[in-house]
Amino acid sequence: MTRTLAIFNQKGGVGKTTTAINLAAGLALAGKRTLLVDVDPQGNATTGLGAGKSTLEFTTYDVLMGERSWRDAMISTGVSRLHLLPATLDLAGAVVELADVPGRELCLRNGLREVEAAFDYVIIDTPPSLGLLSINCLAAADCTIIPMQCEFYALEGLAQVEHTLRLVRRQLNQNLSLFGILLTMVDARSRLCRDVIDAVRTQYRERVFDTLIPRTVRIAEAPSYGEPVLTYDKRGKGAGAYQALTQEVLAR
Amino acid sequence: MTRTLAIFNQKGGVGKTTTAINLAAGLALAGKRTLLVDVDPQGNATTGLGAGKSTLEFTTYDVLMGERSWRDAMISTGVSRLHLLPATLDLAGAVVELADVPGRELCLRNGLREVEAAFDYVIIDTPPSLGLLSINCLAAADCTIIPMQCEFYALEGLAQVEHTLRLVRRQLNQNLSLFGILLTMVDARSRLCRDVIDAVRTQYRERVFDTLIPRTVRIAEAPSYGEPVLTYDKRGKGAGAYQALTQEVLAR
Ligand SMILES: Nc1ncnc2c1ncn2[C@@H]1O[C@H](COP(=O)(O)OP(=O)(O)OP(=O)(O)O)[C@@H](O)[C@H]1O
Ligand SMILES: Nc1ncnc2c1ncn2[C@@H]1O[C@H](COP(=O)(O)OP(=O)(O)OP(=O)(O)O)[C@@H](O)[C@H]1O
Ligand SMILES: [Mg+2]
Ligand SMILES: [Mg+2]
Repeated sequence: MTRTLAIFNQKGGVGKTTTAINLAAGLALAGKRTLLVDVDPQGNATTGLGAGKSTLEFTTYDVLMGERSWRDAMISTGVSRLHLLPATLDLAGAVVELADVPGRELCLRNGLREVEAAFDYVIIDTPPSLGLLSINCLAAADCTIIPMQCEFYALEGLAQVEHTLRLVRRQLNQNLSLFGILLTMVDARSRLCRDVIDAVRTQYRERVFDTLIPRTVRIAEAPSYGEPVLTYDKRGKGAGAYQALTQEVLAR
Repeated sequence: MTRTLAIFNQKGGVGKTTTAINLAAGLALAGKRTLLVDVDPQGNATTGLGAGKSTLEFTTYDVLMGERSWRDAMISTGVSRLHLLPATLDLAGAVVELADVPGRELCLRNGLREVEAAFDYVIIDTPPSLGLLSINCLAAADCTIIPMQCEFYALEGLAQVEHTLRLVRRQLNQNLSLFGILLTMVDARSRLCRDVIDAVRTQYRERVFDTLIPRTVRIAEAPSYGEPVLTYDKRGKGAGAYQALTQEVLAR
């Protein structure tokens, strides 16, 4: 049974891409066939896994527009059993081109048809927005992981995320569920951080992952080497946290 | 001569809202009549200045749709000479509603007509995207400030920002210029951070502000009190850095 997880939060810079890359790598290293789908025109997941954007033949844009299948566009990565559907800036154009197309919210879901024949997990990295690309991701997913920082704006953002999920569930994808909330860039010494963690655990209880992802220099460095932190610094705190998250995801 | 500055970077979480709030407050405290325009559906600038979203009569949405003028929607803030054009989630709807309207990219510019009669500076906080709302902001501005973190994805993002500015300059706003690049959440101990600062200063030279904004707990705490860090912790490092930035902006 293939699971499709969207890593979503319209708030920017909360660790969506970092979580998508490292969870996808964690699942692949645990023996699961995994596809990471980059649906952000910034293409950070694509660069973060070392793919050169100028040499790509087909991308998520072609799949979204229905011109190519995921089989044509996916590429292998430096991690065995992990494939990537890469993204470039062209993807920003899809939003305008699809504006008048009926069923424009279901283009990604249609483009990923039959992906269950080849993969155990599909991880979707979403852009920081409430627009058509993010809606496509939520319509294509079975469930979502919500990364959030331990900061004030993040709490406000959480209510908006829930609002968006309810809307998508009602209109496009009844089965969409919240897989879990992941606290990222945690600095255990900071009082603000501890207060936010308490507030989120009180309100969302078991829907918050036990794993807390610490802020570490190695996690921030890893993308410049085109690798997940799981291989770049495998014995470090960051890799350990993403390994623990992977185990939590496999256990649910 | 009123100056309209858009605080722009499609990369998420780089300090756009924090810079918009604190620069606007800095200019107001320096005696300039300042309007902060929140054009992000998340409405972080609105909450960050302590405005209650449920009590707002009109917002940026109404101005963008041409139904109200900025005079109707603007509200005062806790800082004298600083007014705010607040935003709520409704703004996300404007993107869909304006999709087929001719001149949809110029709605904000039209909505801010005659703002020079009442303000010396207009600061626009943009959402993390390349969509219609951000384009409206760039079309309405005289120049842009680009906040960026000292991280790997930020460098890649800078090339995309330049690409977007060139496009807007060619199609919508010939006078749009780059006012400066601002390095935020700087941790001087981190090697990655120093490397990024060197790379940016080498490539962009005098277009990079001398001021570096340090990562401080007080800056992260200030929004939960509905205040700029300039008033929340006026003698702290964060306030000092934003004061210095304000002076650089006034001097250019
Ligand atoms: N645990 C961590 N420790 C240190 N740095 C981190 C951590 N997680 C993410 N980062 C860094 O913080 C920045 C933001 O993270 P990331 O790009 O993953 O967020 P995002 O939510 O995908 O952003 P966007 O909204 O732009 O898509 C990146 O430069 C990343 O390298
Ligand atoms: N210099 C700083 N020191 C510490 N924390 C900071 C600093 N600047 C910003 N922050 C915090 O980092 C987070 C991201 O900043 P902010 O929301 O201003 O970025 P943004 O670019 O506006 O994000 P978005 O892309 O979602 O609009 C916020 O929680 C903010 O409080
Ligand atoms: Mg991302
Ligand atoms: Mg913001």
